[in-house]
Amino acid sequence: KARVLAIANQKGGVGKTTTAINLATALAAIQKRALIIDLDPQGNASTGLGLGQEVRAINTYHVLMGEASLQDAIQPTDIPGLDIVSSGMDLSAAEIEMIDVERREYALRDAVRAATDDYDYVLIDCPPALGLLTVNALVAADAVLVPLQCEFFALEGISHLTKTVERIKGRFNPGLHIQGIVLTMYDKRNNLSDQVANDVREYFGDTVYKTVIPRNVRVSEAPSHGRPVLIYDINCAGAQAYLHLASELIHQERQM
Amino acid sequence: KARVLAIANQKGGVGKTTTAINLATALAAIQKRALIIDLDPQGNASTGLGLGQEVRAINTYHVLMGEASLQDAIQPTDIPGLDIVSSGMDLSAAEIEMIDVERREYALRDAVRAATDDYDYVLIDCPPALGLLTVNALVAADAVLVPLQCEFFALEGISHLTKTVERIKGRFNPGLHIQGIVLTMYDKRNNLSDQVANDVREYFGDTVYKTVIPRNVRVSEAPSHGRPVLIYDINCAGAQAYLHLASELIHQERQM
Ligand SMILES: Nc1ncnc2c1ncn2[C@@H]1O[C@H](COP(=O)(O)OP(=O)(O)OP(=O)(O)O)[C@@H](O)[C@H]1O
Ligand SMILES: Nc1ncnc2c1ncn2[C@@H]1O[C@H](COP(=O)(O)OP(=O)(O)OP(=O)(O)O)[C@@H](O)[C@H]1O
Ligand SMILES: [Mg+2]
Ligand SMILES: [Mg+2]
Repeated sequence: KARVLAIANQKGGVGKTTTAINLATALAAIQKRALIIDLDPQGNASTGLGLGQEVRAINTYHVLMGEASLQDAIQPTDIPGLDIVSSGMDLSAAEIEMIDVERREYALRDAVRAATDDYDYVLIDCPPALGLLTVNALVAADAVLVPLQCEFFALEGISHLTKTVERIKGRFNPGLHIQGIVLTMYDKRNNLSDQVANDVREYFGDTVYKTVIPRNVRVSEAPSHGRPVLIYDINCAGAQAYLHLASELIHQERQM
Repeated sequence: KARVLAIANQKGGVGKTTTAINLATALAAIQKRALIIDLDPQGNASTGLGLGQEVRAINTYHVLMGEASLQDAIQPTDIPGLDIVSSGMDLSAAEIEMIDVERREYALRDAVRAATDDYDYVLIDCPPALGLLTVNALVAADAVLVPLQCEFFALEGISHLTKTVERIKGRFNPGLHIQGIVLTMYDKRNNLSDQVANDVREYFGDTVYKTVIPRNVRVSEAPSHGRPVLIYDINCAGAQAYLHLASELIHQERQM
């Protein structure tokens, strides 16, 4: 049975999509079968893996609405061992359309349960909000991975996220917990990065991964080529950090 | 009568809050009376202007719900000539609570109309989504200011935003238009910044402001001191760019 991880943080631009794409690619590179579910109407994870708009006809929107099974919506990426359920603009209508639906919080969980025997990992890329889409991801997930940008505003929002995880755990998904916080866009030339990193480690202790993702321009160039940075430039600091993160995650799960 | 501008872009982390805070401060510095409305449940604009949680008892949530007038919720900031309507976590409940309300798209517009004789500018800081909160801002606004980070993913989302603006213009607010796009976090050492800037100028022409906001660490340090970068370090490149942006905006409006 697959391990389902929600990559979530309501603060925008902290590296959720970049972490989903590159962690999934790193897991595939070490022979784990991985699936990414793009739950963000922006569809950045789909674009970052090279899927054009023309191949997104059946996507996460249809799965949430019950118009397609997860199997129908799954398609391969250029990365061996990594599949994706893409997303598009129609997904932004889902939140309003699902308001009156029975069991609206369980739509994704029910769909994911049906298909998880084929994968070792399912990573869900969440939008920058705590609305019904992210709630669906938190209900479907075994645990949450939180990318945290080393910036002041990003630190401020973390308590809002932990409260939401507790609320979902209490009402819908008793096993839910924050499995790890990964520091992103760390810039060693900038004191602020250090201050934020120290604050986060002091408050969250071992929940913070030792692996820190550095700010690295190759990481932000890769999506314009439709490739994960692991493929675009395996030797750059960003790609190496994501490989380390994957092995740290696997190691962590062996201890659980 | 005040000019009402929505600072909007559904892509996360592109500089909406930073632009709202510093443009408003720059306008106040040139003797314009300015009001910021924090419409993001993260409350970053409120924090960036030094408002603690304890003073946010009456906020944008109460205005949208009709429980307080805009006047009740307005409070001064440390910046002479700049007031704010703060926000807090309760605002994230507003989107779901407003679904069944009559005229749910007009809640902010009706409230803002009642108080705009006291200001020259009202800037609305939007959350990173195109849900009911951002729709309220677009219905209340005379025009939209779009911060656009010089990164690939940020470019991808712009057509989704322009379509949404057209939709709101057609159904709720016939005068709405994109007044300007401001390029943010421009890094001259990085080719990607140049490529994105060139693409945007080619596609949007004069709608893109000449003023470009550079990536500048002082900008990201300022919020941890509860101050706009214009106060934290007036001489830094980021602060100077926001002053230029304010004068470019004023000059643009004289031509309209
Ligand atoms: N380590 C890094 N170094 C440099 N740039 C990065 C890094 N990680 C992410 N980026 C860039 O920063 C921007 C934000 O990252 P990303 O889009 O992954 O964040 P997100 O949290 O998914 O955003 P959103 O909240 O909009 O979904 C992107 O342009 C991305 O390419
Ligand atoms: N010109 C700049 N140079 C350096 N850092 C910047 C600049 N502008 C913004 N930042 C930093 O980048 C991060 C994102 O900016 P900001 O929070 O203003 O974006 P946003 O679009 O409001 O995000 P959200 O989508 O979460 O509301 C913040 O940590 C901010 O301090
Ligand atoms: Mg994303
Ligand atoms: Mg913001």
